[in-house]
Amino acid sequence: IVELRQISKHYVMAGNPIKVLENINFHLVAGERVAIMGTSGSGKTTLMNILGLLDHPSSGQYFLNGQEVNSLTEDERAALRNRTIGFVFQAFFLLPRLTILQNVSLPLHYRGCDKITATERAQQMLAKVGLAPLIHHKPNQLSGGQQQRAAIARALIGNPAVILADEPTGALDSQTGQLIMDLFAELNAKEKVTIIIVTHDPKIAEQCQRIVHIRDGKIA
Amino acid sequence: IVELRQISKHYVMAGNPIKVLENINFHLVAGERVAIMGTSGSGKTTLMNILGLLDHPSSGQYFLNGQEVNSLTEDERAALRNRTIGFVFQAFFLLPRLTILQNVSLPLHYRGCDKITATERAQQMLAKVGLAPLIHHKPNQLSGGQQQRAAIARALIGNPAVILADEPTGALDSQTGQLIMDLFAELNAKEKVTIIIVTHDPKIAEQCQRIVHIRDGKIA
Ligand SMILES: Nc1ncnc2c1ncn2[C@@H]1O[C@H](COP(=O)(O)OP(=O)(O)OP(=O)(O)O)[C@@H](O)[C@H]1O
Ligand SMILES: Nc1ncnc2c1ncn2[C@@H]1O[C@H](COP(=O)(O)OP(=O)(O)OP(=O)(O)O)[C@@H](O)[C@H]1O
Ligand SMILES: [Mg+2]
Ligand SMILES: [Mg+2]
Repeated sequence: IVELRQISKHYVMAGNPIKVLENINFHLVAGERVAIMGTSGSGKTTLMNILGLLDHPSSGQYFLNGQEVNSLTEDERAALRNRTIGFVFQAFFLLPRLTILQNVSLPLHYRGCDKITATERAQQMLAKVGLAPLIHHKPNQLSGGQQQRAAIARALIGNPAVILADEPTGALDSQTGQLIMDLFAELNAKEKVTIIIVTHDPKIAEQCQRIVHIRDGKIA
Repeated sequence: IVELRQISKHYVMAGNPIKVLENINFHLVAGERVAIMGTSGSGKTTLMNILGLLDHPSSGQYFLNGQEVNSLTEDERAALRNRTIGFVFQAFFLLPRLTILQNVSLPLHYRGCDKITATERAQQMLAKVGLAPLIHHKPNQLSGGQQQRAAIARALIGNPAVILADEPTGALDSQTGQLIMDLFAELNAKEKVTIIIVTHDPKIAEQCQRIVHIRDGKIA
C-alpha cells in the first residue's frame, strides 16, 4: 500500500545543501504495523512528512495505493491525504481557537459530513482516548499529554487506511501510552489499518511487527 | 531553597471550579535532584508553572530562597525568575523568528550582558547539547529533539540556581537523553544546582535522588 523508491530529501541553507534523507527504499503491505526508530535529527519526521503528502521529496518516487503521488496536482494530493491518511504530528498542531471537540470534528467537516454526526463521532473518539470530561477545553486549557491524545483522536476520526504517528506517546505516562497502543492494535486487527509509528521507546517499538532503523537519513 | 505550603490551584470554566492542585506541601534543599512523576493531567506542569513564578496559586505560600513570592510585585517576580530559575518548557517556547543561537543568548541579553560574550556562551552551551553545526537554524528548521535541546541550552545559560525541566527528554532517543541527564548531573554535582525534573520515564527518574508522585493534584 505504501512504496518509496530511492527517496531523497535535502534542504539548502546559505547556499549549502543539507542532506536529510538519502536513497530511502521502503514498502509496506496493507495492515502492517511498523515502528521507525533513530536518533534525534536522523530524518524520521522528514520521512513521515513525505509519506503524509505534506512535503515533496527532492528525488525518488512515492506510490500510495499504487498511485505515484508526485505527479498529482496539489489539490489531488490534498484530497488523497484527507481520504487515506490520519497524521498524529510530533507538534500536535491543534487549532488554538477551537475546542478539542471542534478540532477533532474538523476532518469530517472537510468531507461534507453533517454537523450532528461529526460532533457525535468526535465525542466518541475523544472518550476512547480518555478525554470525555474535557471536550469543551481549548488546547491551552489542557495538559501536554491531553493535547497529544486530542491530536490522536483527530487523526483517527476519518477512518484512514494509513495512520502516521510521529512519537504519539512522547508526552504520555506508560499507562496512558498503552491505552493508545491498544487502540492502534485494535484498528490494525479489526480494520486492517496500516500503521507507521515513529518512536524512541523500545517498549512501543516491540509491539509492532517490524522495526525500521534510520541513521543519518538512510535506512540502516 | 524551595518550599511550598498548602499550595492549591483551580481554574473556573463555565462557572464551575476545576481543582487541579490540592494542598501541596513540598520542600527541597539546595543541590537536591528530584523527579516528579504522575499520569497525564495529574497537575505536574501546573505545579512547575507555580514553582517557576509563571503562575500564581489560588491559595497557599511559596518560599523561594527564603522569600515569600506571592507578595512580590510582578516586576520583582520577573527579576527573581530571571536570576534564579532556568525553565525547560514541555512545549519548548522558542521564538520562531530567531535562530537558536539568538534564542539561547536571550537570557543573557536581558541581564545586560554584552553581545559578544552572550553569543560566545550560547555557542558553547549549544555545543554541549550536541547542536554545534545547527546554531544558525531557526526552530522550524530543526527536528523535535533538536528544538528540545535548544530549549535546554537556553534554560541553562544563565547559570540558574534552580532548574525546572518539564519532560526534558520526551522528544529524545535514549542516547541523547542520557547526554542531557549527564549534563544535569554535572551541574548538580559541581555547582550545587537544584534540579526538578518532570518525567514519565522511570529510567530518568531513577537517576534522581528522590521521586515525588502526583495523583489527581495531590502528592501521593
Ligand atoms: N486553563 C485551564 N483551564 C482549565 N483546566 C486546565 C487549564 N490548564 C490545565 N488544565 C487542567 O489541569 C489539569 C492538569 O494539567 P497539567 O498540565 O498540570 O498536567 P500534567 O500533569 O502536566 O500532564 P501531562 O503529563 O499530560 O503533561 C489537566 O486535567 C488539565 O486539563
Ligand atoms: N527546514 C529545514 N532546513 C534545514 N534543515 C532542516 C530543516 N528541517 C529539518 N532539518 C534538518 O533535518 C534533519 C532531520 O530532521 P527530522 O525532523 O526529520 O529529524 P527526526 O528524526 O524527526 O528527529 P527527532 O527525533 O529529534 O524528532 C535534522 O538534522 C534537522 O536539523
Ligand atoms: Mg521528529
Ligand atoms: Mg505536563
